[in-house]
Formats: sequence, structure tokens, C-alpha cells
Amino acid sequence: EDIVVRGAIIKANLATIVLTGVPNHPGVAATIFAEVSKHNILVDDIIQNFYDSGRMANVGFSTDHAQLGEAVEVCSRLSAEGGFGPVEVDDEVCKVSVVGIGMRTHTGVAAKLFNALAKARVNIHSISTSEIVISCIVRRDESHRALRAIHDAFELDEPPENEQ
Amino acid sequence: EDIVVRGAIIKANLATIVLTGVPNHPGVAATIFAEVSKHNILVDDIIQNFYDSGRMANVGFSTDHAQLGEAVEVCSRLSAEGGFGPVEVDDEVCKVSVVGIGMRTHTGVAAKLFNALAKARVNIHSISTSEIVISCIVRRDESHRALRAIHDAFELDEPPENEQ
Ligand SMILES: C[C@@H](O)[C@H](N)C(=O)O
Ligand SMILES: C[C@@H](O)[C@H](N)C(=O)O
Repeated sequence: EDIVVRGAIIKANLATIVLTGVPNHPGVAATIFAEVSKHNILVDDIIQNFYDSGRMANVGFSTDHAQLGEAVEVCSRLSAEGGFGPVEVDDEVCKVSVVGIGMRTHTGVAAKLFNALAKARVNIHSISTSEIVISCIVRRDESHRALRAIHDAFELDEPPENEQ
Repeated sequence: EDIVVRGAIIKANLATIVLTGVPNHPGVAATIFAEVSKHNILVDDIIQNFYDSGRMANVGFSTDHAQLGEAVEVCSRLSAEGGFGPVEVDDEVCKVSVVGIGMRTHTGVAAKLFNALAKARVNIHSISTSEIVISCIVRRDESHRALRAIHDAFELDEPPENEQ
């Protein structure tokens, strides 16, 4: 019985910033992250989507909650200089992630994760994925409920059969 | 000398869809991906950001280019039923990724990647990251230039010192 989702992890004390209304042409991401890096602001994950027929982008990243103040200053300045839209802030959040293998070919895994969180009335603020991880940013005060829901949905509290 | 970026990979024949103007409350991601999964639409990466003071979200995912037509149909229906905004489409794209270790603590890596792409005049449509991967969605006809720029910037064509 191949187990697809192997575990769940939580990363606490995060905050997310989204630079909205970013002109979608070469050089902008470079400018943003050179500036963020210059201020020694930790970057956990970066999430960017495009919209407005590809003319615009929303560039989001999560950082350490302790650095939110400085990150907002840096991003507000970038937004003013670059003519971006509003800087969105997501204070006091955590990242809950499921870790597994072959999660893409098992197309139901993401849906199952989101359904587990929905049933627990946990709102998903941001989503980021890779080959082996599906990560959701949620409110800090909903994160334990989220982790519980994930453990139940994917039966993560039971030892694998070959360990019994 | 610790080498942070170990390699670059390209995944071709992708297309991206972004559902914009998605109400940011529990249950919506579950509805979207249950429907996508029901139609056997392959999901490569999922990228979601929030905006409008947290009231709205843009939910993006990449799929196989061959499935774009069906994915657009499914998403258009979801958008109509859910009262979402426009469905954005990114046709004929590739995902270029750098693979490495400790890329988060080395805050300059993302900036260096984006700078390399900017210098090559490659536009970055979407960004998604994890602990060990930074992925950028770019136009198919810019993907080889992107990969070349990444190889040059991170000196990936040279064998590691301990292999000489
Ligand atoms: C928005 C930003 O990523 C831009 N498209 C760039 O290439 O830098
Ligand atoms: C937008 C979507 O992710 C929503 N926030 C949900 O939790 O389902």
C-alpha cells in the first residue's frame, strides 16, 4: 500500500507580505529581492502570480514575524518608487505543510488537504507547492486546528504498517 | 567552499491558469481542486496569493499544455458558479528551477537568480519556492535563454572542485 503523504510540519512565527500591482516585465523581481536581501530580511517562500492579461503580478513572500516591520518599510518604499499597488500584509501566520512523494501524480492529494482544512473551518491564505511539499499559510490561531485536521485526514498518527 | 545552488532543471510543455477574484474564505480551494481532480487535470504546482486586505485571492496552477483547453473550461465554470473574477491563462510556458541546499539562509540566491533572468531579458510570470527549489515560469521561447543565464550565473557547467 503506497503511502503518498508521509508527514506534516508546521513553521510558526511567520508573516506574509504581498506586493500587488507589480508591472509584469523583466527586472522587477530582481529589484525587489535585491532590496529585501540588502536589508537582511529573511525570505521563507516566494509566491508570485500574474493577472490583468499578464500585465500585472502579485509578488508575495513570507518572512520572520520579527522582521515584518522592516519588511513593510522596504516594500512600501519599493512600491512608491516602482508605482506598484498596495502592499498587503498578513500578520501572525504559520505555514502548515504536508510532505510526501508522488503527490502530483496522485491528483487527489491537494484536494484532500484543502478539504480537510475547509472542514476544520481553517482559511488558507497562501499556497505554495513543490514536488514533495504542499504548503499552506494559515492564521496562527488556526494552525493547531489545521495540523490536527491534516493528521486525521491522512492518518499520520498511526505507525506505518511495517513498524507494527 | 559550500556550493549552494547545485543544478538547474527545466520542465517544458506547461500552461498556467490563474483564477482571480476568488473569495478568500474556507472551502473555496477545496471546491476548485476537487473539480480539477475530478476531470483528471494534472496539477504541477499550485500558487496562491491574497490581496484586497485579505478579502480576495488569486489561485494559480500549472498543468500540462495538452490539458489547457479542458482546464480553462473547468475553471471558467467554477468562476461563473463562484462569482470569481476573470480566468487568466498563460499558454506555452516552461518552468525553470534552481535546485540547491540552504538557499533560504543564503538570502542572496533568489535575488541572484532573478537578476540573471532580468539581464537576459527573460520575463518571470510566476514564482514558487520550497526549501530546496526556486521555480520560475517563463515563456517557452525564452526558456533556453533562461537556462543559459542560470548556468552562467551559478557556474553550473563546471564540475565541482572535488571531482577535478
Ligand atoms: C513581476 C516580476 O517577476 C517580473 N515579471 C520580472 O520578471 O521581474
Ligand atoms: C482562496 C482559498 O484558498 C480559500 N482561502 C480557502 O481556504 O479555501
